[in-house]
Amino acid sequence: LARIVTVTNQKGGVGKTTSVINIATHLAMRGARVLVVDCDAQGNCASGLGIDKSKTKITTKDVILTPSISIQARHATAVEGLHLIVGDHNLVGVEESLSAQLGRERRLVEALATLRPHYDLILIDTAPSMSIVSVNALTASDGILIPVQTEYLALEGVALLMGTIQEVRRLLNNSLGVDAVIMTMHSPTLLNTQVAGHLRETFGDLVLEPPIRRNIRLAESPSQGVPIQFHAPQSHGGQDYSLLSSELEALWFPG
Amino acid sequence: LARIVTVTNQKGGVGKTTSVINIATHLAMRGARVLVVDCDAQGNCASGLGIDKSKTKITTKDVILTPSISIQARHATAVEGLHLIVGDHNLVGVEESLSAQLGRERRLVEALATLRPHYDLILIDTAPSMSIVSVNALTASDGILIPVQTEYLALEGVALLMGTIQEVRRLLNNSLGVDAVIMTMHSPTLLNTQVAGHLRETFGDLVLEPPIRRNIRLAESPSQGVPIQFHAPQSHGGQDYSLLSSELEALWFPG
Ligand SMILES: Nc1ncnc2c1ncn2[C@@H]1O[C@H](COP(=O)(O)OP(=O)(O)OP(=O)(O)O)[C@@H](O)[C@H]1O
Ligand SMILES: Nc1ncnc2c1ncn2[C@@H]1O[C@H](COP(=O)(O)OP(=O)(O)OP(=O)(O)O)[C@@H](O)[C@H]1O
Ligand SMILES: [Mg+2]
Ligand SMILES: [Mg+2]
Repeated sequence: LARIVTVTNQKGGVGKTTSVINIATHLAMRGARVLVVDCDAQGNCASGLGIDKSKTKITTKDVILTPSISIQARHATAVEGLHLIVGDHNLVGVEESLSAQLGRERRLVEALATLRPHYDLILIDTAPSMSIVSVNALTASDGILIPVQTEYLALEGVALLMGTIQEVRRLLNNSLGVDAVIMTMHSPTLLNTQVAGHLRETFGDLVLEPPIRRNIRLAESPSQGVPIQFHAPQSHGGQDYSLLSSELEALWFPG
Repeated sequence: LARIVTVTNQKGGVGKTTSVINIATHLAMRGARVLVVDCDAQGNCASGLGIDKSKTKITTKDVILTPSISIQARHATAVEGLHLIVGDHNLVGVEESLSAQLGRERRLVEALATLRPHYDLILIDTAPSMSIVSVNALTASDGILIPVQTEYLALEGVALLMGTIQEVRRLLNNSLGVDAVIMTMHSPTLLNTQVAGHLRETFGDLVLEPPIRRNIRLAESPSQGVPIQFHAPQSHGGQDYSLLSSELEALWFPG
C-alpha cells in the first residue's frame, strides 16, 4: 500500500510544488510507482510535469466531490512510473460545495483508498492556505513534508502551521506525523544561515540536510515542462534534490 | 477621502507583504496619512513594522465581524503617519463565520467607511488565496496592485487572478481597476528577462518600471522589525522601492 505524504506550508512561495515534482520524479526514476495529487487551484504541478491542463477532463475537484472516479483521473507524465491528478481553477469553488457535505474532511481519504494499492508513494501538493482542501490532504496522509525558505517571514508561519497540524492530528487523523522539514532556496548569506540555525534548533533531526540551495535551474525547469532531473541534473538544484530524495527514500522505504 | 488599494496575487511568495510595507512607508515619509490593513492570517505586516502581534487585542478578524470597531483597531507603527490593523491566525476561522452572514462580501467596505476620512491611502495586504477575506478586500477597493515574481510559475497564476478580478468587478465592485503590475525579485537571468518581457507584452503601460531587483536587504528588514527605508535605504531594494513608490505617488496623488 502506498505511503501518502502531504507537502504543505501556508507560507507562499517556499518551494512546495518544486519539492513535490522533483522528489516524485527522483523516486519514480528509482523504480517506485508514484502518484502526485495537485490540491492547489494554481495547478503548477501540471506545468512542471509537461501536462496541458486545458485538455484535462477530470481534475482533483471532481475526485473530491465524487471519490469513486479517482481511478480515471490519473494522467501519465513525461516521467516513467509517475502519474498525476491535475489541480485547476475549479478547486476554488470546492470550499463552498463541501461545507454542507457529511464527512467533508474525509473525501480525499475515500478517493485515495482505491488508488493506494497501485502505488508505492502518493505525494500531495497543497495551496498556500489552510482551506478545507488542504485539511482533506492532511486527513488522508501518513506523513507531512514541510518546505521552509530560510528567511525570516517563512519562519514566522511555521508556528501557525504546527498548530494546524496538531488540530488535524487530534480531531481527524491521529496517525499523522511530520516526516521532515526541508530547507529551501538557501544561499550562504547571514540571514539564511541564521534562519537555518533556528530551524535546526526548533526541529532537530526532522530537518533534512543539506539545504536545497537557491539555483536558477530549478526555476527554469517548469518553463521547459520537465523536472530538474531532465532539465539540469548536474546543477546545484539537481544535485540537492537528488540527495534529499535519497534520504527520503531511505526513510520511507527502508531495506 | 483615502484611496483604497489591495495588493494581491494568489501565487505565494511574490512580494505582496514586502511591497505593502515599503510602499506604505515611503508614502508616509512623504507626508501622506497611510493605513495598512493586514488581511492575511500569517500577519507578516506586523513583524515588518515592528509590532508584537501577541499583545494585540483587536485584529482584522474582529473588524470584519464587527465593522463598527475599526477605529479602535488601529496601531501606530515605527513609521510616523503610518497605522496598521493587525492580521493574525484568527482570520483562519472567518471563512466559516462569514458564509451565512448577509452581505458577507461587504463587511470590509463598511469597516473602512468610517476610516477613510482619516487617511490619504489605505493599503490592504492579502493572503495567497482567493478566500472570502480577499474578496472583501477587493470589494472595498478603488484599485489593485499585482506583484509578480519574474518567474514561470508566477506567470501562470496571473490569468487565474485576472479572472477573479473580472468577476468581483462585475458582481461586487464595478469601479475596481488594476493600478499597476509590479515585477519583483528580478535578477538579470535569461528566465527573469523572458518573463519580464512577457509581462510587458501582456500588461503594457500597467507594468511599473524598473523591476524590483532581488536583494537580500529586503529579506533582512522584517527580521529587524523595520521597513527597508530604515534598514538599508541605499541598497538596491531601498532604491527600487523608493523609485516605484514615487511613481505610485504620482499616479494616486497627481499635483
Ligand atoms: N531552490 C530554488 N532555487 C531557485 N528557485 C526556486 C527554488 N525552489 C523553487 N524555486 C522557484 O521559486 C518559486 C516558488 O517556488 P514554488 O512555486 O515551488 O513554491 P510553492 O511553495 O509551491 O508556491 P505556492 O505557495 O504559490 O504554491 C518558483 O518560481 C520556483 O520555480
Ligand atoms: N526583491 C526581493 N529580493 C529578495 N527577497 C525578497 C524580495 N521581496 C521579498 N523578498 C523576500 O521573499 C520572501 C517572500 O516575500 P513576501 O513574504 O513579501 O511575499 P508574499 O507574496 O507576501 O508571500 P505570501 O504569499 O506568503 O503572503 C520573504 O522572505 C521576503 O522577505
Ligand atoms: Mg505551489
Ligand atoms: Mg504576504
